[in-house]
Amino acid sequence: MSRTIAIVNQKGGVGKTATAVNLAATLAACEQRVLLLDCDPQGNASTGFGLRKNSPQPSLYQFLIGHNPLEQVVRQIISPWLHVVPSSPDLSGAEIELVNTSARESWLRKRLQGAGSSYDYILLDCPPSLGLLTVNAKVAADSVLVPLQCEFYAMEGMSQLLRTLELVRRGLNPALQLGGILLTMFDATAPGQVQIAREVRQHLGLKVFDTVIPRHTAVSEAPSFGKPVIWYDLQSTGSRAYMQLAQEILRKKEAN
Amino acid sequence: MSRTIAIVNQKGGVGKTATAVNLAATLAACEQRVLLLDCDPQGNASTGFGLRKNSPQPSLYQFLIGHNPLEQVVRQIISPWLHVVPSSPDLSGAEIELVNTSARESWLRKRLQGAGSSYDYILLDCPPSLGLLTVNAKVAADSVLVPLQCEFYAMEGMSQLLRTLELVRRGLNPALQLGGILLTMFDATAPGQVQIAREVRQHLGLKVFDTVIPRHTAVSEAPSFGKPVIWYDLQSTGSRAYMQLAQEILRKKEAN
Ligand SMILES: Nc1ncnc2c1ncn2[C@@H]1O[C@H](COP(=O)(O)OP(=O)(O)OP(=O)(O)O)[C@@H](O)[C@H]1O
Ligand SMILES: Nc1ncnc2c1ncn2[C@@H]1O[C@H](COP(=O)(O)OP(=O)(O)OP(=O)(O)O)[C@@H](O)[C@H]1O
Ligand SMILES: [Mg+2]
Ligand SMILES: [Mg+2]
Repeated sequence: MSRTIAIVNQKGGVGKTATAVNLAATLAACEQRVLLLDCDPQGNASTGFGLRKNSPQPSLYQFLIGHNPLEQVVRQIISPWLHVVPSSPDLSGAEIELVNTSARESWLRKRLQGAGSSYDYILLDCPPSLGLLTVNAKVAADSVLVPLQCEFYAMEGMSQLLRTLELVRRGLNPALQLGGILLTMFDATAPGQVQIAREVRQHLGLKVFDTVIPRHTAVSEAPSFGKPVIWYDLQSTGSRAYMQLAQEILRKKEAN
Repeated sequence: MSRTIAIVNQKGGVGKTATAVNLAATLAACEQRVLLLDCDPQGNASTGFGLRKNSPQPSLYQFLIGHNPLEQVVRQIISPWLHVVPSSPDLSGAEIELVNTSARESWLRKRLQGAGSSYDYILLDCPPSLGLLTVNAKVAADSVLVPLQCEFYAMEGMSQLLRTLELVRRGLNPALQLGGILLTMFDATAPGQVQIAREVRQHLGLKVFDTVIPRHTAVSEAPSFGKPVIWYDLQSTGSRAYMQLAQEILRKKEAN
């Protein structure tokens, strides 16, 4: 049974792309068939896998708006278990093009129908916004994974984020679940972060992953080599944390 | 002579709001009359000054779209030199409302005409996007200040950012300058960051501020007390760095 997970948080720089890229790689390392769609016009997830943004090959825009079949836009990355549909700069035009169409929120869900038979996990990396690309990802997803930095501004946006999930659930995707909140870039020596992490677990308890991703330079340096952290420095705490996250997600899937 | 500075970078989490809030406070400490507009629907700059986001009082949306006069939407904050126009959640609707209007990029510039006589500096905090709110800020500004984290993904977006400045300059705001690139959250012990900082200075030389903002917990903890870092912990390296930035900007203004 295939699971589609949208990785969302309108707050910028909280580790959405780092989580999308590294979770895709660690799930593939567990021999899960994984498809990652880069739904962010910035295209960071694409370059995180070494894909050039300005390539002439068709990408997510052609799949979403141009109706190119999925086989034409996927790229196989290092492992046979991992496919990536890269973003491109014309994706930022997609939001404006979709605004005046009918069922503008469901384009991605419609395009992904049937893809579930070829993949165990479909991951959607989203931009830092509440716009139509992010809404399309939430409508196409079974669940959302919310990376959260334990800092004041990031915490501030949580109630707004949970409200948008409720809106999507009520209208467009009643089955959408909150898959989990992932504490990222965590610095256990900063008292403010430890305090916020405690508050998050108090309020959201079971919804918070046991796995916590520490701040570690290997995670921020790996993208400059076009690789996820497990292919850049397998022994690093960043790699171990993302491997642990993949295993926690696989255990939860079994349990359901 | 009044200067309007838009603080922009479509990459998320690079310190736009931290810079907007702390530069506003340090310029006010140098007895400059400062107006800060929170142009981000997330409203982080508003809460960074202790302003509640869901207040019934009119805010930027009413000023921009509702044509309320500036005097009705400004809040004076702790010092007589500092005024803030807070954001509100309805600002996210503004982008869609503006799309089909004429001169949709120039609304903010028109609304701010005349404000220059009451302020020495007008700062515009922008969301992590290239949408209409950010374009409005770039059209209303004399110059842009670009906070930049010395990490790979943040560097990646620089060429796109510089291209958008060129587009705004060619069409809507020929006088728009690149005021400067500010290295933020800098960790001098991380070799990757030191390398990227060296590359940025090689390529962009004079456009990079001498002042570098270090990563320091006082900067990320101050917002939870609704205060800029100089009012939270004046002795911290974060406070000293932002004071230095204010002085560097004042020296440059004198030189022009
Ligand atoms: N665990 C970590 N340790 C150290 N650095 C990290 C970690 N996770 C992410 N980073 C770095 O922090 C920065 C922000 O992360 P990232 O770009 O993944 O966030 P994002 O939420 O996708 O940002 P945006 O909102 O712009 O899409 C990046 O430079 C990234 O490499
Ligand atoms: N010099 C610094 N030292 C430590 N933490 C910092 C520093 N500057 C910013 N931060 C923290 O890093 C996080 C990201 O910064 P900030 O929210 O200002 O970025 P932004 O670019 O405005 O984000 P967005 O793209 O969401 O608008 C915040 O939690 C902020 O408090
Ligand atoms: Mg991202
Ligand atoms: Mg901000």
